[in-house]
Formats: sequence, structure tokens, C-alpha cells
Amino acid sequence: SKLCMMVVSDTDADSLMGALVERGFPATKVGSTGGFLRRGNVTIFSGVTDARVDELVGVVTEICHARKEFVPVQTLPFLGDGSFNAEPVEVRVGGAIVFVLGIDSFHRI
Amino acid sequence: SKLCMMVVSDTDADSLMGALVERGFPATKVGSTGGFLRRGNVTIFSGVTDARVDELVGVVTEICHARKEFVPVQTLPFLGDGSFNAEPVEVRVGGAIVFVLGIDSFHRI
Amino acid sequence: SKLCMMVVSDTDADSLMGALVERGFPATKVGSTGGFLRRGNVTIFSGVTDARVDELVGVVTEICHARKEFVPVQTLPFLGDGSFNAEPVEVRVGGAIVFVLGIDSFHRI
Ligand SMILES: Nc1ncnc2c1ncn2[C@@H]1O[C@@H]2COP(=O)(O)O[C@H]3[C@@H](O)[C@H](n4cnc5c(N)ncnc54)O[C@@H]3COP(=O)(O)O[C@H]2[C@H]1O
Ligand SMILES: Nc1ncnc2c1ncn2[C@@H]1O[C@@H]2COP(=O)(O)O[C@H]3[C@@H](O)[C@H](n4cnc5c(N)ncnc54)O[C@@H]3COP(=O)(O)O[C@H]2[C@H]1O
Ligand SMILES: Nc1ncnc2c1ncn2[C@@H]1O[C@@H]2COP(=O)(O)O[C@H]3[C@@H](O)[C@H](n4cnc5c(N)ncnc54)O[C@@H]3COP(=O)(O)O[C@H]2[C@H]1O
Repeated sequence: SKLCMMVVSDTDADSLMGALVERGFPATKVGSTGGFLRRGNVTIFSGVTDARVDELVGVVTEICHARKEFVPVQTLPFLGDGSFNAEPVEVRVGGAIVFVLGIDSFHRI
Repeated sequence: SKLCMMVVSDTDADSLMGALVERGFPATKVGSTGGFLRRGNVTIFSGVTDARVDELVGVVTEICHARKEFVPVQTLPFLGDGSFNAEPVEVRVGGAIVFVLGIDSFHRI
Repeated sequence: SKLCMMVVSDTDADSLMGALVERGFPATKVGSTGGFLRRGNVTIFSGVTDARVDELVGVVTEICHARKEFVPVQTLPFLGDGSFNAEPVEVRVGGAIVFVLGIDSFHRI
């Protein structure tokens, strides 16, 4: 088995949870915050058999579509210095990050 | 060492945290939500030596007891279609899921 | 790549997130609670290349400084018995715990 940890946008989280459960992927959702944009997002954990990891990544790819957005640099806490007249910064939103971790053992109690 | 990630019911979480700490298992608790029932539950992380993993699973087994519950199918967002007259669905509640993950290194700062 | 999971104090979390992002470490923050003191703390996940793990631990060491604090034993739910007249307990606060986990695969969607 593998533990998949997915970080997805707030807006995609519910439809992704729905799509996972519909296809028999158990999942657990945790509210989280991104470091760069400081916006709320969602972290989902799903323990799956090795054989189904690619299918799970496929479901995430179906639901989460990254696109570009321009954000005023003043809203980014870490680029602050001298940014008063700076141009807006182009960032990626709506994408997903998936970490696949090996599991030593799994217990259902 | 191993990192144990436990998903347990809301009602069991506090007594499990108490039992873990009493036996010298450090633990960190995070609020979470289940994918199928969409109910709040709790995810607990505990980093332990390899030698104590079985004892930790034993503590979870002492505290968390799964039982069956009938839920009206209308409350399950993913079984919706045509479920208007459907029978209640039997689901497992009160159980626990434990993932044991290998740790490359551990730092206490 | 490695997935680093850091448990840090509430007071250090924002400056640590800032320091990580400034140095190009992506990060995701989750609110959490410690098992022993039952106080709010913060769990931060950051997926990094193997080569940058030591640098990340270095950033955590720069920001998080453990110190000793005396807490009245009555505030500790697990030491309750007969503690009515007991001396305050010395505990460590402000430190950080870092777990470094191996990653099987990583997907940016
Ligand atoms: N130092 C920097 N300079 C310029 N642009 C930067 C940057 N750091 C992040 N970005 C951009 O901003 C988007 C949002 O990042 P945020 O940290 O708020 O939110 C992130 C974070 O919560 C999480 N994440 C991404 N990579 C991660 C990693 N390696 N470890 C842990 N969490 C990660 O996934 C969310 C979405 O990430 P995604 O890559 O799709 O999209 C990122 C990325 O394209
Ligand atoms: N597609 C489906 N069809 C029919 N019944 C289904 C189902 N998916 C889940 N169930 C049943 O519903 C219970 C609650 O699931 P839920 O997803 O809300 O809440 C879950 C979820 O948050 C977490 N969980 C379980 N397995 C997981 C896994 N492999 N990965 C991540 N989280 C998991 O633990 C909680 C309790 O799981 P538990 O197995 O004891 O109990 C589950 C299971 O018996
Ligand atoms: N049974 C016990 N008897 C006496 N003293 C005890 C104790 N359990 C914990 N302590 C002390 O209390 C501090 C706060 O623990 P707490 O569990 O609230 O908050 C912890 C917990 O949330 C997390 N943590 C530490 N070790 C962990 C582990 N192995 N697995 C998961 N979380 C851990 O990091 C926070 C800070 O830990 P840190 O070690 O710096 O500091 C700990 C530790 O020095």
C-alpha cells in the first residue's frame, strides 16, 4: 500500500473527494494553508494499494486544472520590500500536488 | 523510528490522546473529515521507535471499537441517485485506521 | 525527494513559514494540538529534494528555540491524580520536531 497526500485548492476539494469516494478510494480531508499565497487550501490523505496509485493520480488530474492568475504583489507577504510600484506577479492556481509515500504496515481496527 | 498516522472517531479522540500520553507516546492531533460519511473525525500523528509500534496499535485497539450503524442513504452525498426510497445503508463507525510510515531521520530542535 | 513534517509552536509558525518561502521552500500549514500540554501548535509539510533537507532543518533551527517553562500540574490533564499540592512541572516549549519521510513519487498537476 501507499499513502497519497494531495494538496488541492479549496474550490476543487469537494468535487475531488466526491470523485475519489465514487471510485472506491477512501479519503480523509484536512483544512490547510499555502505558504506563498497564504490562502486556505485542502490536504487529502488516501491509503491505496500500490496497483491503484496511477488511477488515483488520474482522478486528481481529471478534477484539478492549474491556470495562471495575476496577483498584486502587495498581497504577497514575502515579496513586500519596495514592491509599492511593482507589477502584479503571475502565479499558478487550481493545480494539485501529490506525494506518494510508502507504508510499512496498515491496521484497520 | 516510525511515524504512525491514526484516523479515529471524534468521540474516541480525547481518550485515545490521553491513553497515548499516559504511556509515554508523544502525539499531535489534527481535525479532519471523512470522505464517505462527511462527518468530522480526528487524525493523530505519533513518531515512535520501531520497538513500540505494536504497543501503540494495542492502545488504539483498546480505545477504538468499531460497530455497525444504519444511516439513511439520503445523508450520503455519493449514493444520491434514485435513492429516494432506498433502504438505509449499514456503515462501520467508531473504528480506527492506522498507517505506519518509515522515517528517514528525526530532529528534535 | 523527501517530505518533511515539522511540529512547531503557534508563536513561531508564521516566521518559520516566511523564512521557508523566502528561501524557496514550498510549504503547507495545518493547525494542530499537542498531546501533553493540550495547547494549539502548527504542523508544516514541505516536500524538498534530498539535497536540501539539511538546509531546511537549518532554517527550523534558526527560527525555533526551545526553552523551559514551569506549568502548574493542575493544567496537565494526564498528571491529575493527587496533584493538588504538587510542585509545578518543568516542560519544554518553543522547540520543533522534524520528521523526514521518503517519497516514492511526486506529481505536480
Ligand atoms: N517561492 C515562490 N515563488 C514564486 N511562486 C511560488 C513560490 N512558492 C509557491 N509559488 C506558486 O504559488 C502557488 C501557491 O503556493 P502556496 O504555497 O500558496 O500553496 C501551495 C502549497 O500549499 C502546496 N505545495 C506546493 N508544493 C509543495 C511542496 N513541495 N511541499 C508542500 N506543499 C506544497 O500546494 C499549493 C499549490 O502549489 P502550486 O505549486 O500549485 O502553486 C504555487 C506556486 O506555483
Ligand atoms: N465507498 C464506500 N462504500 C461503502 N462504505 C464505505 C465507503 N467508504 C467508506 N465506507 C465506510 O464508511 C465509514 C466512514 O468512512 P469515512 O470516509 O467517512 O471516514 C473514514 C476516513 O476518514 C478514514 N479512512 C479509512 N480508510 C482510509 C484510507 N484508506 N485512507 C484515508 N482515510 C481513510 O477513516 C474513517 C473511518 O473509516 P472506516 O473504514 O472505519 O469506516 C468507513 C467505511 O466502513
Ligand atoms: N509524557 C510526557 N512527560 C513529560 N513531558 C512531556 C511528555 N510528553 C511531552 N512532554 C513535553 O511537553 C512538551 C509539549 O508536548 P505536547 O505533546 O503538548 O506538544 C508536542 C507534540 O504536539 C509534538 N510532538 C513531539 N514529539 C512528537 C512525536 N514523537 N510524535 C508526534 N508529535 C510529537 O511536538 C510538540 C512539542 O514537543 P516537545 O518535545 O518540543 O515538547 C514537549 C515535551 O517536552
